[in-house]
Amino acid sequence: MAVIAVFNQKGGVGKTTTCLNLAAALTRAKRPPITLDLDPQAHLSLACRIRDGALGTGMVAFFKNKTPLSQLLRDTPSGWKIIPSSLELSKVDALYGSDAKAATLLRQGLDPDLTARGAPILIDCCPMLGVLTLNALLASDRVLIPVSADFLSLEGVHKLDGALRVLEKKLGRIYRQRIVVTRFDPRRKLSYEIYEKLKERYGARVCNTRICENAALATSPMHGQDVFSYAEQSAGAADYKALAQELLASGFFE
Amino acid sequence: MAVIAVFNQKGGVGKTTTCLNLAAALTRAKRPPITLDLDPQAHLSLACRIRDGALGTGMVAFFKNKTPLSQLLRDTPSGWKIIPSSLELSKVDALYGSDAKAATLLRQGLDPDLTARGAPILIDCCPMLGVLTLNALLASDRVLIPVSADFLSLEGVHKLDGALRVLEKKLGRIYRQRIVVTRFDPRRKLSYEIYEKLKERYGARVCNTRICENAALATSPMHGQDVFSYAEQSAGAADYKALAQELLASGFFE
Ligand SMILES: Nc1ncnc2c1ncn2[C@@H]1O[C@H](COP(=O)(O)OP(=O)(O)OP(=O)(O)O)[C@@H](O)[C@H]1O
Ligand SMILES: Nc1ncnc2c1ncn2[C@@H]1O[C@H](COP(=O)(O)OP(=O)(O)OP(=O)(O)O)[C@@H](O)[C@H]1O
Ligand SMILES: [Mg+2]
Ligand SMILES: [Mg+2]
Repeated sequence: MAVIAVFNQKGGVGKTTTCLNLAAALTRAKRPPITLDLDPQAHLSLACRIRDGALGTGMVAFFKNKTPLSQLLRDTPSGWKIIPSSLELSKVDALYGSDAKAATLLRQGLDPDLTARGAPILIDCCPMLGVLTLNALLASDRVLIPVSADFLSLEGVHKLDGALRVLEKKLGRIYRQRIVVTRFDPRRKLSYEIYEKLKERYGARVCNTRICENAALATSPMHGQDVFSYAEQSAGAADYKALAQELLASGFFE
Repeated sequence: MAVIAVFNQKGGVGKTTTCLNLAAALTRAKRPPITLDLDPQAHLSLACRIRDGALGTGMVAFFKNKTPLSQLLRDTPSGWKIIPSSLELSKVDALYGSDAKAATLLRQGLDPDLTARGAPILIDCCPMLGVLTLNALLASDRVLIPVSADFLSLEGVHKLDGALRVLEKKLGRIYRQRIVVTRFDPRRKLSYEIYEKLKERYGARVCNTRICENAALATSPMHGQDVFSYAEQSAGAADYKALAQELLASGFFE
């Protein structure tokens, strides 16, 4: 069973948009995932119509009160399960500071009850390699890296690649990584340059599917929907369906 | 002399793009600022052609070795001064954890040598309210909040507004805040909805100038340039010039 951290420390590259719509695409392909929202901004939770729940529910209950993860699962309107986040989660960084053991809490907490379901687990991360994201990376064996088609985002991949290599040495294992280009604008030369540079540097790690810039992807979260329920005929829906198919076919979720 | 934190914990909303191009616009208006890069991603430094400097220079030298800020200033190609960042800066969060005193280091470090120059100080922040950003906020009396014209970014302002109120109560002083809409796309209904909602909620705090989606703004950092040196006739250059004029006229930099 695959545990996938969706991470890039560059902000606003489409981590949440990718988690939301990949989860919806997988559900439509009869492989509904479990999503964990590990970003205190709780944007994935919001897009699933879960506003800051009653205090003490969601991921913060796991970190603070050691509530088993399987007891924190909630349904989303589109049929997959989520453990939501809340602003309180930002206190976890302060709570544990640089305590190395704190970074393994999630890995230890993946109880058999959660993993026995056979569903892929997608973790939406915040744009910072702190205690929360470290928990996601130590609990995962794969990393999906959204990169928006602009220069600063490309720069960020370079640093992320370096950070993952350091982690791999420490853990004595290798991450399967996939890079997916987001906000690709076919009218802009820059988009093609960024995609080519990524292919040059990272080769087969780069998904063939590119997610194009599409208004429906920016709008659907406002209605508490994924792009398939909001605008099934949109280019955004077609792109995320193609991404799910490409990753399923390559065994990324096995 | 104004100290301005450019912050929004939502990632990818145009904090760095705004710092870079506002600094260039102010320089052209004969009010060259000093910029402090407080983001370990060091994207503002990169856009000014400063790659990770020799270890121990830049902001990390201030936090680690207490080197006076005025000794760390460097020239940028467009004529204003910067104290650059580096990846090492990300260790500051771990170094100081939740030590409340650590958050006041920058405020205490603003030596007369730096402030006597009369130049406005712009601080580019990372997308996380940790020790580094807390340093920026405690050293500032104004906050410039870029908000990209999309729903998740709008949501973030709500939470940021709450966090600033808490900080204001603790400090016993009020921040002058300005919100600037970025990546405004005149072809998208969503852009107008976001701008209207911001005006409804935050009134006069919202700048009249909107920064439109413009390829030159995404491309100029790739060439180590601000938008004025890269494409002076572009809509991006015109928008940031208008923003600088609006903020200068309202005394935001006094
Ligand atoms: N393909 C796309 N087309 C149009 N808009 C997009 C696309 N992908 C993302 N966006 C928009 O860009 C914004 C940033 O995306 P998103 O919030 O998913 O990024 P993120 O990496 O999760 O950000 P953060 O670093 O804050 O967690 C979103 O508000 C979304 O509206
Ligand atoms: N008005 C604009 N038009 C087109 N592209 C833009 C505009 N503003 C920002 N961008 C692009 O969006 C990306 C994100 O902007 P930027 O990096 O400045 O945001 P940020 O808030 O500093 O991100 P982070 O949270 O990672 O620090 C940039 O790579 C830039 O290319
Ligand atoms: Mg996100
Ligand atoms: Mg930035």
